Amino acid sequence: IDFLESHRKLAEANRKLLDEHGVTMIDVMGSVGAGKTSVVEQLVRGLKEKYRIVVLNGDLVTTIDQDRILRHGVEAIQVNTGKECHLDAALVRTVLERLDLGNLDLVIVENVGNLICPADFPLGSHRRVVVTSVTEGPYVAVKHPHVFAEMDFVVINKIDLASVMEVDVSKLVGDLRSVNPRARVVQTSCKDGTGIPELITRLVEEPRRCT
Amino acid sequence: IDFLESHRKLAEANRKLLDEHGVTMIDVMGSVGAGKTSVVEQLVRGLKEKYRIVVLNGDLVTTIDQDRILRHGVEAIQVNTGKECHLDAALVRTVLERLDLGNLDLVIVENVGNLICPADFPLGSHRRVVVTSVTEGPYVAVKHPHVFAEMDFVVINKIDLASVMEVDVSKLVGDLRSVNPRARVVQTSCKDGTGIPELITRLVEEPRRCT
Ligand SMILES: Nc1nc2c(ncn2[C@@H]2O[C@H](COP(=O)(O)OP(=O)(O)OP(=O)(O)O)[C@@H](O)[C@H]2O)c(=O)[nH]1
Ligand SMILES: Nc1nc2c(ncn2[C@@H]2O[C@H](COP(=O)(O)OP(=O)(O)OP(=O)(O)O)[C@@H](O)[C@H]2O)c(=O)[nH]1
Ligand SMILES: [Mg+2]
Ligand SMILES: [Mg+2]
Ligand SMILES: [Zn+2]
Ligand SMILES: [Zn+2]
Repeated sequence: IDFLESHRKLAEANRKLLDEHGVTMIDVMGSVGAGKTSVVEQLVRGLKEKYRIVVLNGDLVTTIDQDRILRHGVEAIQVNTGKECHLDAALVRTVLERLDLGNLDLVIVENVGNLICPADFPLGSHRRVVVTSVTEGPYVAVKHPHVFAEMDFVVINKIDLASVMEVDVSKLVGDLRSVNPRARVVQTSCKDGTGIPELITRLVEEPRRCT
Repeated sequence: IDFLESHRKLAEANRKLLDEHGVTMIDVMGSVGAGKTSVVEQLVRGLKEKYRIVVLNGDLVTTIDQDRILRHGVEAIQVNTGKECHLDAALVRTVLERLDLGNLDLVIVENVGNLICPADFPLGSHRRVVVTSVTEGPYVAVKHPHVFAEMDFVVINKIDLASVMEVDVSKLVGDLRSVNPRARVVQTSCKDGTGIPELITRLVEEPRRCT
């Protein structure tokens, strides 16, 4: 059986389990240090009064990201892969089975810091988000078209640094639209909070209201 | 035969081919946008009068990085993997075999933008360098110990942004020394040229003088 096909089946099974309990899962991907944890921190700050949330922090070996989420008084589980460069549906399944899904609204997964591999391993989430930062340079979208093509949302983070990096954000947005016309693009700064209310609305609140 | 073991054997064969012709090969790794191409640009600017150089630019699909090197009047070959998240020794071998190694001094390889996977796939280089940037945050070393443990050199790039990122570079250097006591650490800014003369001396000129 095709390797990627079997992973897709596992992802479908995860999605089914989540839907049975009315739980929404969001997969947050992005390169090392793009701002995944910072974005998730901003999301839980804005949503924890209204939704019951668990965060899954994917990484190789540390618990640093889990600790950052726990400080917000939100449950966070560290999901370490050792050396594997991406989370996969089977690993996420083992965590989902330990959760009290009947008493949860939202699972936010922070994937391993890697812009390439996680895109090939869907987890069964309702929404796939990639966080890219202006500090990665202006060509990220055209250099990773098959990655961005898979995404529902693209967060362009660290926009407070766009001018010092001399990155033309509108050109980057244009590139993103050509590799993925349907993806919603939100510009954020986790440093000053720019774009976070918009992200919360479009990524979490609007879709939930429709279901 | 073990998968990683067979790659190691291919790497050894590459190294042997290079040594037969007295060519030094340097493997430059690092996450998306860390500054690999910028560092290589700075290296070729400083070395092209003195050494016969070819650059191999690894990526998924574009020729953007090759074009940047060609603009310096240095030969550059684009080595695209399609979707594979790292260069490997077999792919690099096919390129080495097309080069006039007898008339070259230095091959610089820019690996695919990915901090995790390339570390597991040695290419047969004489020196393995990872470029990390302060914009990736303060925990890169402790989060990727097996990667940094493999390296001969670590370049901490974009140090001109250290204060706006509020990253304590000396703490990062300390973390690097604990995960890899033998690695040489050089701090650079490709924006203002800081650290580049030191990098050229320690990475290229000093080692060559000993052989
Ligand atoms: N200036 C600025 N810095 C930011 C912003 N967002 C995050 N950072 C900083 O960027 C660094 C990396 O942020 P993280 O949230 O740890 O990124 P990450 O993607 O979770 O990193 P890994 O999980 O290690 O791959 C940290 O030093 C953050 O403080 C932003 O919008 N602006
Ligand atoms: N401020 C600052 N920006 C830098 C520095 N070095 C590189 N940059 C910028 O960082 C961005 C990425 O640099 P690149 O050299 O393309 O990085 P890379 O590692 O080759 O990127 P990929 O090959 O796409 O993974 C570009 O916008 C560069 O101009 C530096 O020392 N300081
Ligand atoms: Mg993180
Ligand atoms: Mg590059
Ligand atoms: Zn991978
Ligand atoms: Zn990989």
